[in-house]
Amino acid sequence: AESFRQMSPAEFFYRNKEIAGFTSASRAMYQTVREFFENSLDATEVYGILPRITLRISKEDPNNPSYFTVTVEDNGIGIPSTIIPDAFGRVLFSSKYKLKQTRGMYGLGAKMAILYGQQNTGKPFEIYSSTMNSKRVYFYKLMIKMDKNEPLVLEEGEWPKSSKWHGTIVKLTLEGEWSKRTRDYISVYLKRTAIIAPYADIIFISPSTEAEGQDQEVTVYRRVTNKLPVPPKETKPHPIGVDLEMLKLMISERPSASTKEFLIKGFQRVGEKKAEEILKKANIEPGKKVSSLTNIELERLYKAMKETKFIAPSAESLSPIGEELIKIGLKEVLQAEFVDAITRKPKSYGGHPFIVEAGIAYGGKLLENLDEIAKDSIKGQQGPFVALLRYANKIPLLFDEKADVIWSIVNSDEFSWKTTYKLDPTDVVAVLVHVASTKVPYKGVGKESIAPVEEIRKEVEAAVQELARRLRVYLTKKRKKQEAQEK
Amino acid sequence: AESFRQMSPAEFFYRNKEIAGFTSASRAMYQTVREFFENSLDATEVYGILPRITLRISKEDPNNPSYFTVTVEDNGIGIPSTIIPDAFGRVLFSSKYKLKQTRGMYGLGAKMAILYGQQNTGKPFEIYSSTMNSKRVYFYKLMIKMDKNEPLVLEEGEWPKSSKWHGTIVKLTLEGEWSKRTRDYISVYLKRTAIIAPYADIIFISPSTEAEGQDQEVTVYRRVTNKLPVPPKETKPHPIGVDLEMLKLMISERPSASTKEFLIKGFQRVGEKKAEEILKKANIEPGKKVSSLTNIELERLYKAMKETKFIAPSAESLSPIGEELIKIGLKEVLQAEFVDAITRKPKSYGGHPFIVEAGIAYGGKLLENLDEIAKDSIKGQQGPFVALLRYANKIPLLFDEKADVIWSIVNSDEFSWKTTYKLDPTDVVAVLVHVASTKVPYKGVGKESIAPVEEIRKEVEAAVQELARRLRVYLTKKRKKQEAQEK
Ligand SMILES: Nc1ncnc2c1ncn2[C@@H]1O[C@H](COP(=O)(O)OP(=O)(O)OP(=O)(O)O)[C@@H](O)[C@H]1O
Ligand SMILES: Nc1ncnc2c1ncn2[C@@H]1O[C@H](COP(=O)(O)OP(=O)(O)OP(=O)(O)O)[C@@H](O)[C@H]1O
Ligand SMILES: [Mg+2]
Ligand SMILES: [Mg+2]
Repeated sequence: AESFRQMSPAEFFYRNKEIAGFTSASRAMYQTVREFFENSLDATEVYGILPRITLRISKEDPNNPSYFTVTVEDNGIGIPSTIIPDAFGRVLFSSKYKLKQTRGMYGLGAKMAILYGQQNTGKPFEIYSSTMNSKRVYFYKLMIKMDKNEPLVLEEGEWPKSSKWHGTIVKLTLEGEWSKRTRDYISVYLKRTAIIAPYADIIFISPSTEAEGQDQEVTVYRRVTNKLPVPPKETKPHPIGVDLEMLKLMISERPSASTKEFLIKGFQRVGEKKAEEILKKANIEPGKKVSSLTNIELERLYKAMKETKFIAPSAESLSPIGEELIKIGLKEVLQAEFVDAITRKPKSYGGHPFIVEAGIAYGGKLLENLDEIAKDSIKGQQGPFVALLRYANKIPLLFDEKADVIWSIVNSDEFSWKTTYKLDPTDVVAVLVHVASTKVPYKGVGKESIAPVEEIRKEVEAAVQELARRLRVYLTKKRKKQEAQEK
Repeated sequence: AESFRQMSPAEFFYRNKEIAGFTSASRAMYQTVREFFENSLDATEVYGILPRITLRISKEDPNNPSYFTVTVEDNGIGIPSTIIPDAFGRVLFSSKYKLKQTRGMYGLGAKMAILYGQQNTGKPFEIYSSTMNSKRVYFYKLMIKMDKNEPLVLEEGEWPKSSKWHGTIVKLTLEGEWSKRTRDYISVYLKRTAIIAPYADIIFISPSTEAEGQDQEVTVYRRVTNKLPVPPKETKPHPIGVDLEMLKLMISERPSASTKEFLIKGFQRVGEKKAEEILKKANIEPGKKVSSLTNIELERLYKAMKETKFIAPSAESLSPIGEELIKIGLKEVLQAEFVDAITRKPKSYGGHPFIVEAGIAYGGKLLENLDEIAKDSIKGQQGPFVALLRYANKIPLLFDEKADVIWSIVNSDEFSWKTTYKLDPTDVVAVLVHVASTKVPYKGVGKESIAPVEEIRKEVEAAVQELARRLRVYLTKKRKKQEAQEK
């Protein structure tokens, strides 16, 4: 007879770490850095704090030359002391399960890095944190109990805070490699982050690649503007995105409300009149207690909501980069001769609002300023050459390019850069695409590529086509000028 | 202050269903079919039963024309009645968390389909099952309680068995679409399954695409051989794949054993002498109770195992297709003029044994016999044209082709089909690649593409290069003959 068993989410993700991006030693180094770094940006920028983040990769164990310690410090909002063990010791535990644009969304990232380090070095994770209103700094040394998906606190401490410092320092040791590949992955990630986050101060300390006697290398991305994007605001769900399971979950959170009150308080874009319209269609008493609705009534309510028209979801839960910042970033880093950008109007898919933004850069010193990964992707192409810089919720996406819906548009046969947009076979163009949403439909929990959701696909296509048209206008003018000068 | 919460695995996968392949209505139809179908093949072939599987897609609700009912019946080993609610109502619950080649591996597939159907139709899942030695057939109607990740049994029944029938019937209603796209996805999947499983009887009943008056269409893939592959055997873990977390989990399963006994009984390729060698290196008393090892001793044991040489992992846990079956399948279905196949020797990665197999087909009626998805992928290419048929643990992989390590090899610049292997730009070749392992390193839980694990990459490259060489030999002979005839 077969034997069956239940697995905890911690054991599941530990055993199947490739689905979270931990597919090799260099990818594990990269993924660990980005999970902590994205947590730090979520703890600063999203709360209106100008980010200052220090990332340090060092070798601290002479007995184990393949062990690397990754330390990330930020000036963010910190984590309350009683929450820290669960935030870092429990898989699927998060403050980001909300309708608000954040980089994090799964409640898994930091835990994946901790599980990985724990598995191959046995060394515990260390964290210091202090929230903005706290008078103390808290310290924990912890590991994850895999079978129970629980934290195991090995040590804790606290000290009175001697300054106004607030933020978090995380420290993890893992078995990895410091190769050209790892260096390229991480430096490209930081460089592309800096393109769209000129308000962030980023300090990167890494093992030296140079001569002996100098064991650390420092790279700094200086803040060049104090202007932060408007932080996103948490919103209520939109009725378009509702399904039966979601309705049941929401009802369990407001059991004593009347059905009418439940609709108005639980959803955005539902006022008195809209609620009455829905309830009339569903043939349900407005005053009936929502937790006493029968299954049949729930299905009628669900159908009625599906058949009702609403104003589109609010975009206040989103925080786009903005055309200005995209143009500045591309100009600064790529030193191209022509740069333009577009931020499309908000749309939505399945109740989740999203905004597509794009940038285009051409000519000038573009080719020599492209990073290693962009240069590599160009080598595989036949001209004209298109270097694609993908972003989702302000995270640079470096891998699985050809599985991304964005790539499928920029590379499709319909997007004829040569014939329609008048590029020469030797031309090089950089295209930046950013998808911002309360839920980015990634293809995997490693957040490397976006699934082909039709509404998003259409918006990306429209954005890139618009910029390609503007480039064509520029090239046509430029060529006319050159021909005129040659006469 | 931020609010934090824990999410159950059921709610997590329900909210993030795109990471499991549920990215659109047609993909949801496809994924539902394949999750049930793969369960049925695991319940038959893996146990030495000649599979007979009936898949039926029908519209059973005149009030809801977008609701489709998917029914899959198999003659497999069935599920014990007390286990059924958990097997289908609890995410991360499985009989396949073992070292044995099966299609299933996550304990998630059937539950994803059930969560999807439940979410948009509210209709419960139905199952009938009877194990081979049981005298009764059991019936359950159930749903998944998302917040607790538990089954909710709405109805159950049992009847005395009137025949020798054994197996399982699953029935799920979901909101989907029956479009050309859905039809192509499912028919290509079944066709490609039939290529490598000529021992399976597959009956597919679908909504008619033809004239009114005929509401169902039947497609049959007849069994053409009674010869089954040798079923895989469950094996113990191999020491190469061990890590600290795994050691701790294994020790908790044999707490009272001596450390020496633990090594011999827990691992394959570890006998008396090997165990003593490891314990000497780790400086641990062979007789010491394994659950009393300190953390320091555990780390020494782990390091000692890492530094010891062992015979490669046993391949008895694997069940390759075999060169004969691959050639027969390609010949039958593609009617090519030239067909060859290779089954490489077993290798391993991270303690998991794997076998790469490949097949190649050229000329004859190949082009007209390729399925829709293969034809589509060819349209995007410049000649010579390579139609890639990917398989992992006998599952056809249809999507995310360009993210797959197999594609990266067959399409890399180093694989010059034109110059090295002498194909003409108008030539069409089909390449079949199968990766069989106790753990296929998929990139996502939707099982569509394989991660670039170096050991696997090397084996796929060697297999395809060998077959390309054999094709070149064939083409060289053929052209010599043609030139001789023309004289
Ligand atoms: N540097 C930090 N500053 C403040 N809070 C943090 C920091 N790092 C982690 N957290 C908190 O810990 C929680 C868990 O982090 P984790 O990375 O595991 O998941 P997540 O960021 O919510 O989602 P994802 O898996 O997508 O990254 C976060 O939701 C956040 O509340
Ligand atoms: N048709 C079937 N016949 C016999 N057992 C089945 C059948 N379908 C499912 N099961 C049992 O139910 C369990 C759960 O199935 P499920 O598809 O959810 O997960 P899995 O097959 O183990 O892994 P995966 O998520 O990779 O598919 C299986 O492990 C198997 O034991
Ligand atoms: Mg995170
Ligand atoms: Mg399964």
